[in-house]
Amino acid sequence: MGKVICIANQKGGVGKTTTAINLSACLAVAEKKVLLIDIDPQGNATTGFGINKDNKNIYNALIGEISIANVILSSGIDSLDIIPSNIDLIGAEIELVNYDSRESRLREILKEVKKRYEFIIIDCPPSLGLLTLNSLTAADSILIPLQCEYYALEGLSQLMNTIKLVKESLNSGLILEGILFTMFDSRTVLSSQVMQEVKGHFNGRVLNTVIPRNVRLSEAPSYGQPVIFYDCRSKGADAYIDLAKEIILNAKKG
Amino acid sequence: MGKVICIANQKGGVGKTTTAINLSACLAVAEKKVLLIDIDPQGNATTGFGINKDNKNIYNALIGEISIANVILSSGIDSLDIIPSNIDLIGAEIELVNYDSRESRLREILKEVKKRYEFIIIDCPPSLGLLTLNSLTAADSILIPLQCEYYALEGLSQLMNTIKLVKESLNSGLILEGILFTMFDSRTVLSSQVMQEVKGHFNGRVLNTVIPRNVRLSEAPSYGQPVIFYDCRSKGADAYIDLAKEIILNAKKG
Ligand SMILES: Nc1ncnc2c1ncn2[C@@H]1O[C@H](COP(=O)(O)OP(=O)(O)OP(=O)(O)O)[C@@H](O)[C@H]1O
Ligand SMILES: Nc1ncnc2c1ncn2[C@@H]1O[C@H](COP(=O)(O)OP(=O)(O)OP(=O)(O)O)[C@@H](O)[C@H]1O
Ligand SMILES: [Mg+2]
Ligand SMILES: [Mg+2]
Repeated sequence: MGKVICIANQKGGVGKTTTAINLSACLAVAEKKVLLIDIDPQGNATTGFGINKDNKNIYNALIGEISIANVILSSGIDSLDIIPSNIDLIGAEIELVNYDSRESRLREILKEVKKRYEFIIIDCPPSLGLLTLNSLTAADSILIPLQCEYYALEGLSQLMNTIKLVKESLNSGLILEGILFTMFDSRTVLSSQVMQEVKGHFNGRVLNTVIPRNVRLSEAPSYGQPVIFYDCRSKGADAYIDLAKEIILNAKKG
Repeated sequence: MGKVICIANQKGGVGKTTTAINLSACLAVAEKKVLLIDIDPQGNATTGFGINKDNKNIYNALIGEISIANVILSSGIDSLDIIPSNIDLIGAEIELVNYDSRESRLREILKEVKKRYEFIIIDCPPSLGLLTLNSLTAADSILIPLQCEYYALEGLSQLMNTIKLVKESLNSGLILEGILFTMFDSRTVLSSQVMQEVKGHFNGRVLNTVIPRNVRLSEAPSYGQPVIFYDCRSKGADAYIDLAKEIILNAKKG
C-alpha cells in the first residue's frame, strides 16, 4: 500500500524539486514502484524529466474533469510514473476554494491509484497555500528539505506549526519523515552553524543523509534526467542513493 | 516623486530578498530617501534588518485597519525606512479576494506616502498570487533577479507573460527595470550557459551589473545587517553598490 511522502517547505529554492525527482528515481532504481506527483504550477519536476507540459495533468484531475488514472504518464524509467503539472494549476488555488472539503481533494482522488505504488512522492510549490495543504492532507509523512542558510531556519518553526494544525484538523496520521539538509557546503562556516542549530532544536527528527552542494545536480535538469542517469558517479547521485536507502528502511520500520 | 521598483520572480530562492535588502541599503548610503516594503509572509526582509515581527505591518495597512504611515519603521540606517511583514499576511491573500479592486489596494494606500521617498523597493513572495499582483500594480518598474540555473530559465517566459497582462489590464505604466543575474559562479559552465541564453532571448533587457555567488551575502542576514555594513569590502557589497549606481542612472534617464 503506497506510502505518500510530501516534499514541502514554503521557503523558496531549498531543493524540493531536486529531492522529489532524485529520490523518486533512486527508489525506482531500487525496484520500488513509484509515482511522482508535481503539484507546483511552475512544473519544474515535469520538465526535470523532459516531459511536455501540454498534457492533461494534476489540475484536470483535482477539479474533477478527468480521473487521476488518466493523467499518469510513464517517466521513461522502469517502475516510475509521473503526474505532470503546468501553469493551469494556479487556477486550482481559486477554483478549489468553493469545494466543500477543499483541502482533501487530492487525498480523495488518490484513493483510486494508491495501491498500485509502494511510494508516492509529491513535489510542492514554495507556499503554504491550498496546493501544499492538499498534499499534507493526502500524505503519510512530510520530508522537509532545508538549505543550510539563515533564512531557511526562519521558516522552519512556521512550517512545524502548520504540520501540527494539519495533524489536528485534517490528517491525524501525518508524521515527519525528517529534515533533510541540502546544498551543504563543508567549506563555509554558515552551513555547519545552521546544521548544529537545527540538530540542537529538532534532535532526532533530522535524516542521517546530507545532500552536498554539487553542480551535477543543477546540470541534470537541463538534460531532462535525474542525476543517477546523468552522472551516476557524482556526489549528488551518491547522496540521493543513500537517501532512498534511508527512506526504504524507515518505511520498513513503519 | 518616489520611483516604485518591485523585486519579483515566482521561482523560489533566486535572491529577491537579498536584492531588496542590499539595493535599498546601497541607495540609502548614496543618500537617496528609500522605503523598503516586505510583502512576503515569510518576512525575510524584515528579519534581514533585525526587525521584530510583532509590529503592526503591511497586512494591517492592506486590510485598512491602520494607515500605511503608521506601519513605517526606521531601519537604523539614515534615509532608509521599512514596512515589515509577518505570517498574518497569508490571511490577506484570502481576505483581499472580496475587495472590489483587490489588485490595486497597495497602489491606493501608497499614495499617502509615495512623495516622501525617492525610491520604494518591494520584496515579493515566490508566487504570482494577489500579493505579487498588488506589487506589480503599484510599481513603476519590475526588477527580476534570475539565478543562473536551468529551472530559473523556465519561469522567465511565464513571468514576462504576467507582466504583459498586468500592463494591459491593471498598470499600463509598468516597465521592466531589467533582469539581474544573481549567484553567478564563474567556475561553472551552467552559469555562463544560462547567461548566454538569457542575453540572446532578452537582449537589451539585462542589467549590466552581475551579482556573484558570495558567502558574505548569505552570512549578513544572521547579523541583521545588509552586506554593505556587515562586510563592505566583500564582492557582494561591491556588486550591490554597482547595482545601486545603475538604478540611479536609469531613474535619471527615466
Ligand atoms: N545539492 C545541490 N547542489 C547544487 N545545486 C542544487 C542542489 N539542489 C538543488 N540545486 C539547484 O538549486 C536550485 C533550487 O533547487 P530546486 O529548484 O530543487 O528548489 P525548490 O525548493 O524546488 O525551489 P522552488 O521553491 O522554486 O520550488 C535549482 O536550480 C537546483 O538545480
Ligand atoms: N549572491 C549570493 N551569493 C550567495 N548566497 C546568496 C546570494 N544571494 C542570495 N543568497 C542566499 O541564497 C538564499 C536565497 O536567497 P533569497 O532568500 O534572497 O532568495 P528569495 O528569492 O528571496 O527566496 P524566496 O523565494 O524564498 O523569497 C538565501 O539563503 C541567501 O542568503
Ligand atoms: Mg520546486
Ligand atoms: Mg525572499
